Amino acid sequence: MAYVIAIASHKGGVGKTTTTVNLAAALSAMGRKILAVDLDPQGGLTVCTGIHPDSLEKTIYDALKRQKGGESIMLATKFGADLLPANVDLALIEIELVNAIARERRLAAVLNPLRDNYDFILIDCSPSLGLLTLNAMTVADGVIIPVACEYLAMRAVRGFVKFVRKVQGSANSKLEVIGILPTMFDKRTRHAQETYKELMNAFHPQIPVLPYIVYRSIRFAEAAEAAESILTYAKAAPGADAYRDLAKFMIERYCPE
Amino acid sequence: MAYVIAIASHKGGVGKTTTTVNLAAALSAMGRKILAVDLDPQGGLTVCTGIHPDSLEKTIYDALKRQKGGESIMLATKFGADLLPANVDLALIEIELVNAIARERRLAAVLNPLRDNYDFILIDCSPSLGLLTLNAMTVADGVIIPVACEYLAMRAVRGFVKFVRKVQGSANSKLEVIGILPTMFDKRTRHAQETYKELMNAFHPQIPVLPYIVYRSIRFAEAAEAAESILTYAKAAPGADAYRDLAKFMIERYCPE
Ligand SMILES: Nc1ncnc2c1ncn2[C@@H]1O[C@H](COP(=O)(O)OP(=O)(O)OP(=O)(O)O)[C@@H](O)[C@H]1O
Ligand SMILES: Nc1ncnc2c1ncn2[C@@H]1O[C@H](COP(=O)(O)OP(=O)(O)OP(=O)(O)O)[C@@H](O)[C@H]1O
Ligand SMILES: [Mg+2]
Ligand SMILES: [Mg+2]
Repeated sequence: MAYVIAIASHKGGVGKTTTTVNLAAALSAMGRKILAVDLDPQGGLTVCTGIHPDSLEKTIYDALKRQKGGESIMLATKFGADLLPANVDLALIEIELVNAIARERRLAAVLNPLRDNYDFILIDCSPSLGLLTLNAMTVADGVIIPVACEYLAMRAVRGFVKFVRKVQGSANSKLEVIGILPTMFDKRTRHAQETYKELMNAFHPQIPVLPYIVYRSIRFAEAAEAAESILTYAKAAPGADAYRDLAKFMIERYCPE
Repeated sequence: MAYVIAIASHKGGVGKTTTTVNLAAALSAMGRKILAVDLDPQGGLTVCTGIHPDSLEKTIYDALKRQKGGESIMLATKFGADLLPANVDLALIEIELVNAIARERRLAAVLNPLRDNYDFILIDCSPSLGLLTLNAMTVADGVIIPVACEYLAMRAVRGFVKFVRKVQGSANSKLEVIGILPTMFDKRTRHAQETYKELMNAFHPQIPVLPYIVYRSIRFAEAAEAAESILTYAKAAPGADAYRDLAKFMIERYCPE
């Protein structure tokens, strides 16, 4: 029975997609069966696997509309994980499902039949608090909140945590906050150190700040362009360790042998 | 009669808020009357002006619901521009307005009575293609699309341009694409140079790539924390010139004496 993780934050550009692709790759490399789900109309996760979103006949949009058929849209990736891809059609879902019954449980209907085939299901969320992110948080067992080590990203955390608490109080009482993943930590700047300290002071341990720091490195953007994970593109890059260590932590904690 | 500009992209973290605050400050410093509008439930623009979003009784949310009252929520900023602030309440609007008539024209109803008091109105959009961004694009005369000089941001441009074309074909036929503003250009990396070249090849001149490059500099994050614009916090920072030059361009083009 897969453990489902939402990688989410309404703050944009904090490393949600980068975390999803690299965590999926690290977990796959450690022998786990992984399904990655692109739940962002930008199709960033789909792009990171080298697939052109606009070339796809069917995507997660079709499965959400029919509330089934995850297998019929599934693609294999070179990282070893399976992928449910997305493209800009997904932006229509918010409008089309507005009056549907249990509209926040559409993704659950698509993913639940697949859970027995995987150890983890990772969902890359769009930077918003809309219906798509709500769907992810409703089906998820846990949420990882990437936070860039910069002031504006840090200020946005409190708002997102409020949203998580609302979901825990209504649609999904068992949703666990796995923690905040500090990302884009630029070792060269005082600003990153200070923001990291503020994150620790403001949130830890009520909201755990995970002890893995993803350092800023241009290799991440280059790896996305090469449709590779950081683990193969630049395994010695600062920041690659964080995803390996996070994957080990996830396996120890959620895959009891 | 103010020229209204939406600063928009569904890609997150590309510098929308940073562009809005620094362009507003540069235009104000050049003697223009500016209204800045925070249309993102994150309240990033509001935070950049030193105001705590959660401390506000009234925000743009209230004005959108009542379709009037921009003046009653307006705040002065130290940059010289006026501000219509936002906080997380704004996230409710998408759900509450779903069945309202002409729901994409709510912001127009709030801004139109104010247009005669300003030279420019700048709207900071959230990273999504939802109702809020549609409201901004419906009332705007022009749109500026910040694009970080990194692969994933570049790949997201085509999807956003499709959205703009849809708006031009329906809700706002006079919406002009002012251009793509290249941001976060890291001079030290080959990746930025290559992405910039690809931007030029893929879009210019159908979608003009503006001749102002905002270079990557930690001073932008520090300025946000200090609630200052880059023009006063670090006027010699690489990247500050781009906002000064962009402001001059806007005045020459849209403020005929
Ligand atoms: N640790 C890092 N160091 C440097 N660059 C990074 C790092 N992690 C991600 N990036 C780059 O930063 C940009 C933003 O990352 P990413 O797209 O993963 O964020 P996101 O939160 O998914 O964005 P969105 O909100 O648009 O979905 C991308 O160009 C990515 O390649
Ligand atoms: N030229 C730049 N160089 C370095 N950092 C920058 C630059 N411009 C903005 N930043 C920083 O990058 C982060 C993202 O910028 P910003 O918040 O303005 O983007 P955004 O597009 O408004 O994000 P969102 O999609 O969440 O609304 C912020 O921490 C900001 O301080
Ligand atoms: Mg993403
Ligand atoms: Mg912003």
